[in-house]
Amino acid sequence: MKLVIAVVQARDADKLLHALQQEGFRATRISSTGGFLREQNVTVLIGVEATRLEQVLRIIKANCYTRTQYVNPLLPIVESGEFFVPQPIEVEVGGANVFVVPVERFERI
Amino acid sequence: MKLVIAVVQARDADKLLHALQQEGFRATRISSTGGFLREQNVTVLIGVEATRLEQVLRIIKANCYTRTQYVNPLLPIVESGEFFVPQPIEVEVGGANVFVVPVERFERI
Amino acid sequence: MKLVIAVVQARDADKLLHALQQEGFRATRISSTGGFLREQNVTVLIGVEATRLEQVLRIIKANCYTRTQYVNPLLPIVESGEFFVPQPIEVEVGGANVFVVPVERFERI
Ligand SMILES: Nc1ncnc2c1ncn2[C@@H]1O[C@@H]2COP(=O)(O)O[C@H]3[C@@H](O)[C@H](n4cnc5c(N)ncnc54)O[C@@H]3COP(=O)(O)O[C@H]2[C@H]1O
Ligand SMILES: Nc1ncnc2c1ncn2[C@@H]1O[C@@H]2COP(=O)(O)O[C@H]3[C@@H](O)[C@H](n4cnc5c(N)ncnc54)O[C@@H]3COP(=O)(O)O[C@H]2[C@H]1O
Ligand SMILES: Nc1ncnc2c1ncn2[C@@H]1O[C@@H]2COP(=O)(O)O[C@H]3[C@@H](O)[C@H](n4cnc5c(N)ncnc54)O[C@@H]3COP(=O)(O)O[C@H]2[C@H]1O
Repeated sequence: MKLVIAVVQARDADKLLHALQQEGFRATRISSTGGFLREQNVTVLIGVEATRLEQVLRIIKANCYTRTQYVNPLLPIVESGEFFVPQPIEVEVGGANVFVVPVERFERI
Repeated sequence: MKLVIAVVQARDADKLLHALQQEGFRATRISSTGGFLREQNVTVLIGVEATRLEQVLRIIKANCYTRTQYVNPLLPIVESGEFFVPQPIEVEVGGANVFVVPVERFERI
Repeated sequence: MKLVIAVVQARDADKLLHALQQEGFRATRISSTGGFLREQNVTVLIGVEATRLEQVLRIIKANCYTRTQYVNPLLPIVESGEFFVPQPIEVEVGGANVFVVPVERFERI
């Protein structure tokens, strides 16, 4: 068994969980926050047999989208009385960041 | 060292954490949600020496119970004016789903 | 790649995440609770190339502090009419408890 730990955008989480359930995969959803943008995202845990790992990765790819986000840099720069507000910077947030970790033992109690 | 990742029912979480503490095990509790029933459950992280893994699994088994839950299927089926509400379906929710993952290195800073 | 799972005190989490970002490391923050003190802490996930693991551990050490907490034992002990409230006990909470887990595969979708 493998444990898939996927950090996805909050907007894609429901659709992803539904798509996983439809194909008989089990999953657990954990609310999380990005270290950089400090925005809500979702960390999904999916324990899956090694033989079905590719299928889970395909479902994640089909349901999670890369998006461009505009972020206001933290502080406007004030120089000699002029007020200068920098342009928002463009940040590309990936659809999913996926870590596959080995599971030595799985028990359903 | 091993990292035990146990998804348990919210109702058993306090008792489980207390039982672990009594036997000197350390643990961290994370609120989570089931992918299927979308109900609150709890993901417990327990870092434990390999030699004491069986003891942790025994404590989980002794404090987490399988329960039957009745779930209303999402939408009543309306046909030709008759209103037909399907019977609730019975879902068995396991006491705990436990993943044991290898830890290459542990540091207490 | 390795997945660093670090349980840190809530007070140090922002500073740690900022220090990680400054050095180009990516991270995800998850709210959690200690099993013993039942207080809010933070579980940080950091996926990092094996060659930069030491650097991440140094950043954690530099930003997370051990603190002493005073905890009131749960129940005052009442004996023969006298009301005896025990002294608060001193508990040392580590700056960070860090688990390094192997990652078999990483995908950014
Ligand atoms: N130091 C930095 N300098 C410049 N740009 C930076 C940066 N850190 C992050 N970004 C950019 O901001 C996006 C959002 O990052 P955030 O940390 O809020 O939210 C992240 C984080 O929660 C998680 N994540 C990504 N890589 C991770 C890793 N190696 N370990 C743990 N979590 C990770 O996935 C979310 C989306 O990440 P993604 O890479 O697709 O998209 C990132 C990336 O494009
Ligand atoms: N491989 C895995 N990876 C990650 N997390 C896992 C997992 N297996 C179980 N879990 C977690 O444990 C909870 C209980 O699962 P259990 O299989 O005992 O009990 C399940 C199972 O009896 C049933 N169920 C789940 N998915 C199903 C599906 N696709 N079809 C039919 N029944 C399903 O509903 C109960 C509640 O499921 P729910 O998803 O709400 O909540 C799940 C989920 O949060
Ligand atoms: N092996 C492990 N697996 C998973 N999570 C782990 C872990 N070791 C530590 N943690 C997490 O790190 C927090 C700080 O632990 P630390 O050992 O530094 O500091 C601990 C320790 O000094 C003390 N403590 C914990 N359990 C104890 C016990 N059974 N008996 C006596 N003292 C205990 O209370 C402090 C706070 O503990 P708390 O449980 O509230 O919060 C813990 C817990 O959330």
